[in-house]
Amino acid sequence: NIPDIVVGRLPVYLRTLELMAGEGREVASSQELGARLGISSAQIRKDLSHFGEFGKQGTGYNVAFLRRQLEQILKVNCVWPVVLVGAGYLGHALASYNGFEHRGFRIVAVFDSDPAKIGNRVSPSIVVEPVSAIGETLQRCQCQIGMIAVPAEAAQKVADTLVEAGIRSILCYAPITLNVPAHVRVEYIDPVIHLQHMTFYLRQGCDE
Amino acid sequence: NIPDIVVGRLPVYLRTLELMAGEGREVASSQELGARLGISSAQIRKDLSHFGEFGKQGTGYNVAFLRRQLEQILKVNCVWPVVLVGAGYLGHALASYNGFEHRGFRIVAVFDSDPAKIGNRVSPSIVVEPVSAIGETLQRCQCQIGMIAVPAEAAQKVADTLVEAGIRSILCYAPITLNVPAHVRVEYIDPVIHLQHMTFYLRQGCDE
Ligand SMILES: NC(=O)c1ccc[n+]([C@@H]2O[C@H](COP(=O)([O-])OP(=O)(O)OC[C@H]3O[C@@H](n4cnc5c(N)ncnc54)[C@H](O)[C@@H]3O)[C@@H](O)[C@H]2O)c1
Ligand SMILES: NC(=O)c1ccc[n+]([C@@H]2O[C@H](COP(=O)([O-])OP(=O)(O)OC[C@H]3O[C@@H](n4cnc5c(N)ncnc54)[C@H](O)[C@@H]3O)[C@@H](O)[C@H]2O)c1
Repeated sequence: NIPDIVVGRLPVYLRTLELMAGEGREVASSQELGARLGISSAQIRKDLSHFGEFGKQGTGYNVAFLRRQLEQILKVNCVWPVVLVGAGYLGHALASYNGFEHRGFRIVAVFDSDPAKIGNRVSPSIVVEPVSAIGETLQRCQCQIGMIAVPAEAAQKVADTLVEAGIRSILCYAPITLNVPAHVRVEYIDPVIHLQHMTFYLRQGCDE
Repeated sequence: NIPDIVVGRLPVYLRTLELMAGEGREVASSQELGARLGISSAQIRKDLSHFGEFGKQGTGYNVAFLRRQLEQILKVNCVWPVVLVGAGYLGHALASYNGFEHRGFRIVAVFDSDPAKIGNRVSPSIVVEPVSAIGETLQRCQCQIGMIAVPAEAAQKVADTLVEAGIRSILCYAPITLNVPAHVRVEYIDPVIHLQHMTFYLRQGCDE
């Protein structure tokens, strides 16, 4: 049984391997991976050992091989359909975000409650639909993943609608904590977590 | 010397304590913190022990006290000025994001290279300025933190401009890895990391 904190690091390892593959690198030591990530090489080897013996002592890891292993473990050697609720500024940005496709995800539908937005095109392939269409759309695309890009005060109700329609995973951009049943996973995009990580290292202060 | 991987968890602990304080909670055991976060109580106690003896054996942590300690450690008992480059869809969403202020950050300026956007108001207090104004603005506000919300192909050049003007920390939303000098920290907002964390747990597959 893999600790969730380990699972959370695997996509970061995968992203680093994608970068190294793009640089033409064929082999990577755990030391180099660790240096790139600010994680100890021991931690990386320990994390990966949960899944198999992927590296050679003294040689390191084959980049292409380890990348394929992680893609399989994370189940992203395929394309997951994702729905998005909220077609405002952030929703527009997400609908045209091209960082999803080659890493296993595709937004297949966008929903909004504002009549002025329903029917608008937000990307070459997506027109905004009404929230009332969420249930049938999730059924049709067998979609298990939803993203929330609505104001904080609307986010819980949107989550309830998604959960009721069968969603299993939610990525929430709104600055609020969602209540969901135990079988539903929620992750948050919280820029402040990253900003506070960075201020730890800053010397000069800031205003009271 | 605190491992960076520990530093990265502190803002998450702080966010959880803020939530608990909002629920009126006065005391929190490491078990409860761990359960809320999917992190072992041992890991939490070990992480916090780097900074002091904050809890009582058998009692747990005083929520308000621990929260203040973490705010001090992360230096967010004050408001850091932040600049933003990119006033497109994402930039608009960030300029009006109200999740920053009470957690230690305020966007004080927004820059863009598009003449059609310069001069536009993106929030009650912010009008878009030209990229040429970055240097003088950073000087005036003593700002050490920048956010990048421009297309991937423009992000490296924008980072170079920010670094040259004295920025020490960059939060990058663009799907690209930045090259910066060793004294500059970069963090990425990468939704795919979170989505891949979630697909690990999904049973039903997806399309090839
Ligand atoms: N985490 C981050 O990095 C980050 C960054 C910027 C903004 N945000 C957050 O993203 C959210 C959206 O920001 P924005 O600037 O796009 O706001 P916006 O006001 O431009 O867009 C919100 C959209 O949600 C729609 N909406 C409201 N209630 C709805 C409902 N019940 N069902 C369906 N649609 C509904 C609105 O009609 C609107 O189109 C906000 O919560 C904001 O705080 C997060
Ligand atoms: N990480 C995430 O969660 C996430 C989500 C959505 C979008 N994004 C990314 O955010 C970025 C912005 O997305 P968007 O939808 O707002 O795009 P957009 O095209 O609406 O806005 C980009 C803005 O950047 C400006 N710009 C371009 N080059 C510039 C330069 N050299 N200097 C200053 N400004 C410049 C443009 O004039 C434009 O206003 C993209 O890289 C996108 O991939 C990230």
